[in-house]
Amino acid sequence: MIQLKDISKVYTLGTQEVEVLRNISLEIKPGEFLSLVGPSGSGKSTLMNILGCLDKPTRGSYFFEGVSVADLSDDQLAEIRNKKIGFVFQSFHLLPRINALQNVELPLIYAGVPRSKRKEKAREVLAAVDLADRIYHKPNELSGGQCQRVAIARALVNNPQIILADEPTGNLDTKSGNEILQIFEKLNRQGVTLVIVTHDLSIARRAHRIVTLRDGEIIKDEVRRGE
Amino acid sequence: MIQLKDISKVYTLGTQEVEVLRNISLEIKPGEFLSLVGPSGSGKSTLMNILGCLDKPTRGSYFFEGVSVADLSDDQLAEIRNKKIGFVFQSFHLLPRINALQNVELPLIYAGVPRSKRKEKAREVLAAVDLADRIYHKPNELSGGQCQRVAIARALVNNPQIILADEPTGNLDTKSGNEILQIFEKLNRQGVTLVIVTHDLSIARRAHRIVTLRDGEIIKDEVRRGE
Ligand SMILES: Nc1ncnc2c1ncn2[C@@H]1O[C@H](COP(=O)(O)OP(=O)(O)OP(=O)(O)O)[C@@H](O)[C@H]1O
Ligand SMILES: Nc1ncnc2c1ncn2[C@@H]1O[C@H](COP(=O)(O)OP(=O)(O)OP(=O)(O)O)[C@@H](O)[C@H]1O
Ligand SMILES: [Mg+2]
Ligand SMILES: [Mg+2]
Repeated sequence: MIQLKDISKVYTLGTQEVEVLRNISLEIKPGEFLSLVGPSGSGKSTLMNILGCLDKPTRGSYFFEGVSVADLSDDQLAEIRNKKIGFVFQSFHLLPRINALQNVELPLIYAGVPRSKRKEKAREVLAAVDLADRIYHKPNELSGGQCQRVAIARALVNNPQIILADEPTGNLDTKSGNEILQIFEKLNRQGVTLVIVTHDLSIARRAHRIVTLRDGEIIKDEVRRGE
Repeated sequence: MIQLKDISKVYTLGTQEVEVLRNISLEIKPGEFLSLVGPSGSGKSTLMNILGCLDKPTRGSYFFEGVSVADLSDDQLAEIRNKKIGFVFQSFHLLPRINALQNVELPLIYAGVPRSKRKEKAREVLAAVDLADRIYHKPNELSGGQCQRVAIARALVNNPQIILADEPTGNLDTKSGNEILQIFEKLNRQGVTLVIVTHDLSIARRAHRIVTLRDGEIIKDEVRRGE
């Protein structure tokens, strides 16, 4: 389903070049549960942004369901991002002037879902992440972990076939973090592909496969047996 | 040094009242190392904002070094926040249009420190959090964990006598998180008071005392012996 081949990403800051990803090759099959780990600054979010069609690599190819992403128009990319991929951002990216319910409804609005169905679905996923009593709060009226859960709910609301979650439990206590993992694992058992960036090794170990980054390169790609 | 007595915090959202802290009484002695834990939404950041003189309680009293904070002018509060308290925000609050070095210099500018001394001190703390090669990057050119470390450096740069750190390692891998804890612990051994909100129990257990919140109340306040 996902094939990255020799992906590199270079940023130019003034006169300096910052090489953030180098020769990344990675294949992710439908329904896999993969965790992506590595030190702070090693390139995990940059790789996730490329996987999520939010950023373009400097070199290399990305095939999504057999199609070369580099050849797609902006509209086609937006369609993939809205309908096929659920992205949980490390810094949430909630819209500050609308409340939790409205934030979660946004992907449904883009997908053309009728109003009453939207409200019902958005409420449902917010209840699933234990925020039923906070749906009218705006982001600045929510705790850090509550904002994180709104971002998670928003990523799930369109029933995506692949979930890319960038440190989805960093602001959650162990119990809430576990509840989120269980939601993800249940979706994975139903066939949803799951890629989770995490610094929490107890979460990383729940994946079937752990990919380790260091200084922009994959230094380890390990399938876990019998777990 | 710090005395909270019967502190309550109530938010009004439309016609609804949200009781976020209830009858919090807490005493923190100079040089203590306390961790503050509890479920997402339990009131930890709200309590930290009151401790950091960033927010006022709805009821109750706060004595900081024997002075009633409610009786201080805005200028006096700003002075305490700048000179005595180092605050690491859960969502960092870096200024987006200036780089890491300039963000870390800000408290030194407010404190009237001369330019060359400022630059030197800001570089020094950024090197201590392992960001020497990223000082000219702006926040959107930094990883999540790098932004977190800039926020930490900024909190330390004025040599505060009390550090309030709201989930300072949530975006850091184990090794970087440990390095940050060691910086905090070293300052604590030199007499700096340390209050850390964390969801990571391995970090919480390094404190001398663990205060547990649930639904806005302190349900446990435990000094740890022999550790
Ligand atoms: N401005 C506000 N108006 C209404 N409710 C608020 C406001 N700010 C915070 N809250 C509510 O106060 C409660 C406590 O928030 P707080 O940020 O202190 O929690 P926390 O313990 O830091 O959580 P986390 O671990 O998720 O960061 C939450 O339930 C939140 O929804
Ligand atoms: N726009 C940019 N310009 C220059 N350098 C950048 C830019 N964006 C990111 N970087 C650099 O790219 C590197 C990788 O960043 P990335 O956000 O992918 O790291 P990460 O592995 O997600 O880290 P963390 O665990 O801290 O979130 C970092 O060293 C960062 O400073
Ligand atoms: Mg990241
Ligand atoms: Mg908080």
